[in-house]
Amino acid sequence: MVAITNQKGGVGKTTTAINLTASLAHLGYRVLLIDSDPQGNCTSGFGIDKSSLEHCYYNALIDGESLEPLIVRTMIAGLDILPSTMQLAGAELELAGIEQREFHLKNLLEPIKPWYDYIFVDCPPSLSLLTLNALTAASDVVVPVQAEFYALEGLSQLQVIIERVRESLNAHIQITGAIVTMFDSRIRLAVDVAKELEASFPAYVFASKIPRNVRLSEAPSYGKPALLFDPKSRGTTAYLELAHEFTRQVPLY
Amino acid sequence: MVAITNQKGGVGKTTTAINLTASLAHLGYRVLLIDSDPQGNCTSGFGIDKSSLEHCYYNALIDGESLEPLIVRTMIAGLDILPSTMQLAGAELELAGIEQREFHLKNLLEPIKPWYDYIFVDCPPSLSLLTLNALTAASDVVVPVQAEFYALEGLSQLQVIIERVRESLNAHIQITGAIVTMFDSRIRLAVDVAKELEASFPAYVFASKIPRNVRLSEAPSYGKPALLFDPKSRGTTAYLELAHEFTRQVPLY
Ligand SMILES: Nc1ncnc2c1ncn2[C@@H]1O[C@H](COP(=O)(O)OP(=O)(O)OP(=O)(O)O)[C@@H](O)[C@H]1O
Ligand SMILES: Nc1ncnc2c1ncn2[C@@H]1O[C@H](COP(=O)(O)OP(=O)(O)OP(=O)(O)O)[C@@H](O)[C@H]1O
Ligand SMILES: [Mg+2]
Ligand SMILES: [Mg+2]
Repeated sequence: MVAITNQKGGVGKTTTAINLTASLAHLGYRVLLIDSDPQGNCTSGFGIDKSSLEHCYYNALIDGESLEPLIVRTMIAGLDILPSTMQLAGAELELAGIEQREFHLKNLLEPIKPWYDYIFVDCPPSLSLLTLNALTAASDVVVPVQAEFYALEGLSQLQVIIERVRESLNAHIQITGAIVTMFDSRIRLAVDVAKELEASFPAYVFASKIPRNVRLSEAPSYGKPALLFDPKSRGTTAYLELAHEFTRQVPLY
Repeated sequence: MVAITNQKGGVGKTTTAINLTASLAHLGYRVLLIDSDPQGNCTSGFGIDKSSLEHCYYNALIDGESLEPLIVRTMIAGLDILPSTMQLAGAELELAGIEQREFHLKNLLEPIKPWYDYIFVDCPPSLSLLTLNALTAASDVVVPVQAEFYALEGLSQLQVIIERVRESLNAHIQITGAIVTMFDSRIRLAVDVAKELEASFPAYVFASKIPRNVRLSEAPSYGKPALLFDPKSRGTTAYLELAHEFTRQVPLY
């Protein structure tokens, strides 16, 4: 299981979650994407009407319902999604008082793991219990990093948290790599940040950088990943390249 | 007191907090900025070395220390800051179990209110207890909205939360206005989102839009607001205009 996380807001977690999973499914892998953000951006990014959902990830996490009936197919063959609604916002405080509060997602995933080659979780912009559930269940962590000053600042905090998770909750967790997002090589700050990341980040930095591309931000308003919205765009191509590189870094066993 | 909040990440909350407060101080107002985000981006945006801080907002919120000794002057005359470090990340779960957990900030502010014309709080990208403390203490709420699809989606959730705060925690809270940030009039999506916001947002939308301007994202790496980093930039001018408009919307009594 792969957690897509960075507590810095707006760095491209959801855009990476949607387009990387769509690209992997396009390459023939069976993929599940879990929307663990109360904003439900992955859910609306696939055109799912949240008001039509009676049950979602919240019901599995808090009420103990099994995941299977909650999973929805997307318009991309081979890619399923576990949607979320605003209801999930209540989960943070509700989980705080429950036994084994960090292990709920890990336990929920056990029965469905065999159905998928890769399972991804899109995390909210915080290091809270929803994110801790993803990190406790994850074998791999992918960190989108916007090519901006503040994005570098938060990375050391994230590494401290991941180290703590490894010591007390999940000995197998590892950082698979950082992905540079919204990269514009004409902007000096972006080039400097990317260089700094490659020089100082203690784990792998994916060679495929995701360029700033307006088609990536337009696609969700049509409820589709870029692959379907504009297959020839630079954003689509970049995420397909990233998908290839990802399968080399996280091979199937 | 003015809370700058939006649970959507990366919409320009911190950039607005730093540059709007700097502009108001430049116009002669006495201003305090409280960094209520564990990322501490406002703190580093003013060049403050977080590792040199022994005490910060966390110590007031959890240990009950008074705010006064924690407040630091910035390089802008008339503008003070209450800094934060990573320690604040622990406050979420620690506050969850304490009496009157939403009222801590409101009680801390009482003794220092007379010293300032305006007090602002920069919130993290979540609707958690740190944000609830700001909303409970606030008379006004300013909502930065990035001109992108996902940014509109979260606004209805934010309005629901503010309504709940008005009913149970703070009868005086009102939304002062939304601010369009990172606006590029050449991008159709941005123009559409700004129009949609003006048509559907139930409160005021500031006429001053903040353009996408790379100098705004470079300034924090020099530890200065744009006003000092590049006084003639479009970003600086836009925030000065916003400051004038803000004083008309939130006059001093
Ligand atoms: N490569 C890109 N080019 C252009 N726009 C992008 C790109 N990646 C993301 N965006 C846009 O930037 C905004 C932030 O991206 P996104 O919502 O994916 O980040 P996030 O990290 O998931 O945010 P949050 O912290 O709120 O969960 C969105 O409006 C998105 O459409
Ligand atoms: N008008 C602008 N033009 C160009 N870049 C901007 C502008 N406003 C903000 N930025 C940059 O965009 C990124 C996100 O902005 P910022 O950190 O202020 O958002 P935020 O809402 O405070 O994020 P978070 O949700 O993580 O607290 C930062 O790197 C910032 O420098
Ligand atoms: Mg997201
Ligand atoms: Mg911020």
